[in-house]
Amino acid sequence: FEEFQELTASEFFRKNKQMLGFSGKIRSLTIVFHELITNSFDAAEEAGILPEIKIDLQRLDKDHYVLKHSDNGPGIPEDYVTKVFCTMFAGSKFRNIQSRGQQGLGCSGCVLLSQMTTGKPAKVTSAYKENGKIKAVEMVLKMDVKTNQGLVLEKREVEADKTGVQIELHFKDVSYSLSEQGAYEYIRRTMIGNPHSKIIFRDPTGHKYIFKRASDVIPPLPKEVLPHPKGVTADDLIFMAKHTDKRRFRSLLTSSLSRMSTKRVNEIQEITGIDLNKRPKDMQWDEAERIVELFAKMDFMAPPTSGLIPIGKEQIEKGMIEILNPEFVASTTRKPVTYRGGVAFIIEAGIAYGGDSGRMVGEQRKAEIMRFANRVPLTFDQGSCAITEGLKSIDWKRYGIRDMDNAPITIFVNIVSTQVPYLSTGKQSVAPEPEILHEVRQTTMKIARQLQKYLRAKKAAKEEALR
Amino acid sequence: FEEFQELTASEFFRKNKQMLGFSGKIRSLTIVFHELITNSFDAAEEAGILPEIKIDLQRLDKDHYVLKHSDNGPGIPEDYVTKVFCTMFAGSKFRNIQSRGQQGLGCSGCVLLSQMTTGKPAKVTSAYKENGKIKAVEMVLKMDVKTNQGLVLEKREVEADKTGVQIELHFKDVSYSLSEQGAYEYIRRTMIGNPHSKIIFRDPTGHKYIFKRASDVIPPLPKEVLPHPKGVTADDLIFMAKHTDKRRFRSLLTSSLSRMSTKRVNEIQEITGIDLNKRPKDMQWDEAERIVELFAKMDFMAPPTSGLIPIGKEQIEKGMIEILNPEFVASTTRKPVTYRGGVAFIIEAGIAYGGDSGRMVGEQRKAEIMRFANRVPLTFDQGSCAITEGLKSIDWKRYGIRDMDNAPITIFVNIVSTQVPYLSTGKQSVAPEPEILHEVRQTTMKIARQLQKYLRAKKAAKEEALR
Ligand SMILES: Nc1ncnc2c1ncn2[C@@H]1O[C@H](COP(=O)(O)OP(=O)(O)OP(=O)(O)O)[C@@H](O)[C@H]1O
Ligand SMILES: Nc1ncnc2c1ncn2[C@@H]1O[C@H](COP(=O)(O)OP(=O)(O)OP(=O)(O)O)[C@@H](O)[C@H]1O
Ligand SMILES: [Mg+2]
Ligand SMILES: [Mg+2]
Repeated sequence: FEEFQELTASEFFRKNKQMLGFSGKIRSLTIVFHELITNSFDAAEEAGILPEIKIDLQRLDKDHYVLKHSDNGPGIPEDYVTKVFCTMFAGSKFRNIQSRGQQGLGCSGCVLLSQMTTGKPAKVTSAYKENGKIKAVEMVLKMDVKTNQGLVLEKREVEADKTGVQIELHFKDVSYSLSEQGAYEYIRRTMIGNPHSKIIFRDPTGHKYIFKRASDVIPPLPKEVLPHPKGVTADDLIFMAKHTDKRRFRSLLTSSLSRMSTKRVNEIQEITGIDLNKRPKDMQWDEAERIVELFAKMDFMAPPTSGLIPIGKEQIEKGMIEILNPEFVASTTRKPVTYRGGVAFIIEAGIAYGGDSGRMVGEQRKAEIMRFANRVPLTFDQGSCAITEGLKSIDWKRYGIRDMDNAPITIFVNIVSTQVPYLSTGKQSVAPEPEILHEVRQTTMKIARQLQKYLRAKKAAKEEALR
Repeated sequence: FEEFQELTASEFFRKNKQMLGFSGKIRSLTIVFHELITNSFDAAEEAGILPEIKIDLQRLDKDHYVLKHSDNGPGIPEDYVTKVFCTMFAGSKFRNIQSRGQQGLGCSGCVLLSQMTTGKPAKVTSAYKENGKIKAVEMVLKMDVKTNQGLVLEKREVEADKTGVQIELHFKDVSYSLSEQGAYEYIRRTMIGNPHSKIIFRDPTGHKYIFKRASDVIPPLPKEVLPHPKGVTADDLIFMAKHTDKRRFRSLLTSSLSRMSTKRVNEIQEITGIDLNKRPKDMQWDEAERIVELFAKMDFMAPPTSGLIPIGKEQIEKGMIEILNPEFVASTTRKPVTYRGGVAFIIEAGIAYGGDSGRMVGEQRKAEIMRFANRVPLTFDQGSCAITEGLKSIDWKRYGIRDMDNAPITIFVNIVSTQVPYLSTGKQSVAPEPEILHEVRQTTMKIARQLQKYLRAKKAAKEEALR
């Protein structure tokens, strides 16, 4: 036990950067783009701003780049900048609200990768509103990996006429690629899930791409979606009870759970005989278990539809038509349901058939799965994802697709939730929770039936033409 | 930024227990067995003891169990018990020595799952040597998830005549299963990688299984394998320099890197012109880069073969013959090589053909992959593992296997390393580092050629018999 040590989160991830998704040169750079873009989208939307991002990627040498990423979000107050960029497990997205980020790791991971491959500090400029005026600071930061804290090497005030964050990072051992796993394809896919955003990207050749806004409507802001009685666990109740400032357990229930009215609380007290007026800290485990067992038997309204914000049928079809030029397209967005823990989620799916649907692998056109989570494209770890598992479990022959692997078909699936159960801190695949698998199947089979109709009609028309 | 929070590791994993592998009822219980068994094996071996584990699993109700796990290892000193079982990212295996554990999460994860599903504390009895005498304490512990610390609810001294650790944990929402993913199959596979160990397992029906020792020889203790110049990064040198107590950079090099002699250091100083006598903290990043670039061009002896301890050809074949009764078996253990960071690893592989090789899926016999890492069976996340990817990339037709998916074949692969690059904290799949993929292919193709010979001879004999 002389070797016994406690690591900080940053020490652990330095040893295991593949768990942040930094595995391989192409993937590593794509993940950097992913973490910075998702942060800028989250920040702008939260402030009611239509997101606009400028990305400049310069190639200094083989596998050696400088990335400048700037957004038009609300900025980061000076006192939070080091925590945001140099502390792991630090962030503002641990609450019950749908957001792309949820771990407090993303941009600190990018700073860590930059530092590990080049030894250079990160340069951050943040312009934010303070007392009605715009204040801006330019800071040069290093992460102290041993302590999971940031060190400010330089800091100065600068002028700014609008809010936003700009970060400049150097990287080595990463590679910009136009392949399916590369940063360009990531940006292209992210526009499908985020038509209200604009990205201006200057690539290493100097070519400037402008990914225009397809919509000027800011999507409604997601609202807090409290844990639902269907699925909330005894541990959740006890954990909430331990850390609440509410004085009575009953007010904890009505304020912390979705669809929990005073009427329902009275029913629960009546049936279980547990005094729900007592202090939260006095609630016992076995009592919490009985309450949760009763929840499972009671009728509660489904989780509210307004808290979660899907991409929506219209935009999914629009996006698929735009990039795939298919002969057939269909999509659907389901109602919210919950998975274990009472966490609400929505599955939406789209199918495109024919035209440029599917993707070319050599000479062969193959079926393609486009996975999204909270509007963010998932590029990697397809094999282990619940979305893939759900889709593969469907009997596609029933819907007229005899050889699914080689069909000219693209299937689009997006999961929207306040907490996406990712399989790893790399956030590229979803855990196969039974409720999620079920929803992926149900949602997709619903629109597969529409495809089946189309294929039958097409076949009938063909036979008719042959006569 | 009022919502800005910093989570502790335990808070993060409470929200994301699927990242500890606790996803699904069967898998969750199997992972508990895995974490406790690997800890007991590591501890006993480190103390030069032949491991013996007693496991008692009682079923109290549907999906409700009590697990008692005790070992004959050196025990845990009283002052470390709460850190071991209630603090995440705390452990003794962060050094450059091959061990099954490497994250400081395993048993704390089990305590967390137990607490989350039952609200019950963990009961730990630890008997350990102190000043030549055996001291034993029985402690009742709870994890304070908010602070990543343990709380001792009760503690008392007890009598013990030999050292070891015993833990008793209650679980709900888990399931004991005889299926391939269940705890019993996990124990069976772990015996293949650990023939020198003994496990006595009393299952929920009361049936007592005795998994006997197949060998009375304790495997040699793994030795520290320092990072190798081939692959060590500039960041590694700078990080080591920042945290060393050595006074000169040159002594840091000779003491921290494998195969680094004074003669080599003088060569490096000569060629780069960098003064290696200076203090480690004065080494600059660009200088470290030049040193590392020079390493890549120099000749160094391969990493030492003695530090890493593979299962070995003899035992792999013995294990495969015992459980698969094949008509053909072959295996090989390769020399150590390094992946990025200069981390040494060894790949060993075995092929069994015919007999009970492969596994039955319904009526169909299918090819089976048995993946191991540091002698530990990997049961889950097969789709995303580097071992799977490496094996799938082989053209099996060249070796006489026309339809690999449906061949009566079992392929065994074990990776041995001081740091296995797992894809997630669930530790069930390995990251596809190029050097690892290469070695998996090379090692397997070597024995596939032996299989090819056998199949040809078999075919020739058949044709001969037909005449
Ligand atoms: N461009 C930005 N503008 C404003 N705030 C930002 C920006 N980028 C990051 N932040 C803030 O910094 C926090 C940390 O970001 P980080 O990416 O590390 O974690 P996250 O987005 O919360 O979760 P994840 O690890 O899943 O990405 C965010 O929660 C947000 O509060
Ligand atoms: N049965 C045991 N006997 C002796 N020491 C033990 C035992 N179990 C755990 N330990 C000690 O407690 C530490 C923490 O164990 P834990 O399983 O949490 O992490 P780990 O084994 O180091 O890594 P991993 O998370 O990969 O399993 C170990 O490193 C070891 O020092
Ligand atoms: Mg983020
Ligand atoms: Mg362990």
